Amino acid sequence: MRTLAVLNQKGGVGKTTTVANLGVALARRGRSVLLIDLDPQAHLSLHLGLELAQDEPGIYSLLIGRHDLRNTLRPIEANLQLIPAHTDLAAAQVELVDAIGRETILREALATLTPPADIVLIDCPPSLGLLTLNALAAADEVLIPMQAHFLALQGVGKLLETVQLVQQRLNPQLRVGGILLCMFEAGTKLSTEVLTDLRQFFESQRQLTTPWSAARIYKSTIRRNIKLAESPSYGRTVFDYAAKSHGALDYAELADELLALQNTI
Amino acid sequence: MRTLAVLNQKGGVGKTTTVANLGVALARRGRSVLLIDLDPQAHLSLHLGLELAQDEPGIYSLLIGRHDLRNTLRPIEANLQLIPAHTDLAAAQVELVDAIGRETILREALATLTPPADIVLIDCPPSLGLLTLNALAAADEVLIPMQAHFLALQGVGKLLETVQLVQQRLNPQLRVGGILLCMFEAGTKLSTEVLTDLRQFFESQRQLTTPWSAARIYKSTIRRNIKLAESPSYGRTVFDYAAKSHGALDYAELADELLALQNTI
Ligand SMILES: Nc1ncnc2c1ncn2[C@@H]1O[C@H](COP(=O)(O)OP(=O)(O)OP(=O)(O)O)[C@@H](O)[C@H]1O
Ligand SMILES: Nc1ncnc2c1ncn2[C@@H]1O[C@H](COP(=O)(O)OP(=O)(O)OP(=O)(O)O)[C@@H](O)[C@H]1O
Ligand SMILES: [Mg+2]
Ligand SMILES: [Mg+2]
Repeated sequence: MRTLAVLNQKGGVGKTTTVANLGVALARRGRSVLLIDLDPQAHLSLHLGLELAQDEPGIYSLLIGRHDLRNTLRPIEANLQLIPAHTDLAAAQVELVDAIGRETILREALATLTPPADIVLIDCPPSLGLLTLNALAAADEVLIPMQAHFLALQGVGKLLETVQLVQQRLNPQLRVGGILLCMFEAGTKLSTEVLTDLRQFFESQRQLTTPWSAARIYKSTIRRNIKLAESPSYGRTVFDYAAKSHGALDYAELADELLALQNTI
Repeated sequence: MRTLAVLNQKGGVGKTTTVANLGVALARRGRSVLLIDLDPQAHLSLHLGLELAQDEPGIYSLLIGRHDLRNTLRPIEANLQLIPAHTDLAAAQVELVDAIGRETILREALATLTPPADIVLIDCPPSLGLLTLNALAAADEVLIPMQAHFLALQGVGKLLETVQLVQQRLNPQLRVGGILLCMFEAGTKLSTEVLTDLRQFFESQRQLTTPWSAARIYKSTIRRNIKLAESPSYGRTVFDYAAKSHGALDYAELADELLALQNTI
């Protein structure tokens, strides 16, 4: 079972869109996939057309120990399950910090998944708080969606620091798999500069023993495509809504790239 | 002194870009403006070219009571000051929840601003946590940047609930000024649908006594413009970097619209 934390504390970079569309692409390539909505805004759940009632089992009742993992699993389609989040979480979020207080709850819960999935994708909120720490403690690998923008570049350093802290203290096997460029506008001055900076940075890290010394920038890039923004309003991914769109092609290409990478899945 | 909380718990919708560019536009129209970087990711500070050393006064040392407000003020240009944030805040954020524990600290600190500014703009993080609650308790008005996307629409309801809670319990005068459409792609099916939904919603609320019953959708919309994404890498706003760009025109238009609205500034 390969667990990927899809993470970037910068907001709106394509984490949820990636988890939903990559998840479906991998499931339709025959892998058994579990998606986890770890965001109090519950956008992954909304994206896949699932709205939980207050008392139904979901990620938070799991994290505070009220429900077992297997009660929270929702089938989405063949080979694809989701642990959803509640949309009504503002209060839960605060109580959660007190109630869970530990970074390894999700990992412990995932260990009970029977049978294990081939791939788990965890959709993280835009912060480096306790929920994200739970994802990092549970994961084998971090996938970092980002926009090729200046402010996005600033955040990567902090993100990697956090990954290293978790790797040193809680999860020795944690690695950064790579960076996925989302909403990518190839050919602009800005994206070229950011891509160059990123490449130079990762090259310079190759000889070290950091969790990102083998990280890559995925060849697949996700172009800006309105179909990706429209499909959530139908509770579907772009593979159902607009199967020939660039959005579908790009996420299919990413799924193939990840499957081909021997150290990934 | 008119205080606007620039707020949306959805990530990456243009909060920081709006505070920086609207702030400069208002300052250059002769208003005295104070900007507050309330985001642990410190993007507003980075955007304006300011990086604080660890021990220098900033928003967090202010919130935990280690520095007074006047020690944190940094001049940016004529009529424009900033209370910056530190980029190294992951640890501070956690300690902050314990240390500040109250939603009115920022409001109390702002009351000491001497002389008062004409306008205060507060850049909020993508969450409805304690920092954002501090902004809402301190503000007269909420300005909500958003993208005309489906997931963005879902978040507005939750945002308004939070505004109402704060208005009922902590800040009776709090109002929602309006919604600012950012990265707006006029003419697409999605943006047209979202705009229609938003308009219908606010129309239906006009006769009520909620904090948003007089809220508007600003006529000024901010088009997607790469200059807005490029200018932070120069530590400047688009008014210096690309003064004739659509980004500059749109934020100038917004500044004029806000100034003309009698109940705003
Ligand atoms: N490649 C793309 N082209 C066009 N729109 C996109 C693309 N990827 C994502 N979007 C849209 O952009 C917005 C932000 O994407 P998304 O919600 O996936 O980001 P996120 O990183 O999960 O955000 P958050 O930090 O709030 O969790 C959404 O409205 C989404 O539908
Ligand atoms: N109108 C625009 N056109 C093009 N790029 C934009 C526009 N507005 C903002 N951006 C870019 O999009 C990204 C997100 O914008 P910004 O950081 O202002 O959003 P935010 O809501 O403050 O995000 P966060 O939730 O992470 O604080 C940034 O890289 C910014 O430079
Ligand atoms: Mg998301
Ligand atoms: Mg911001």
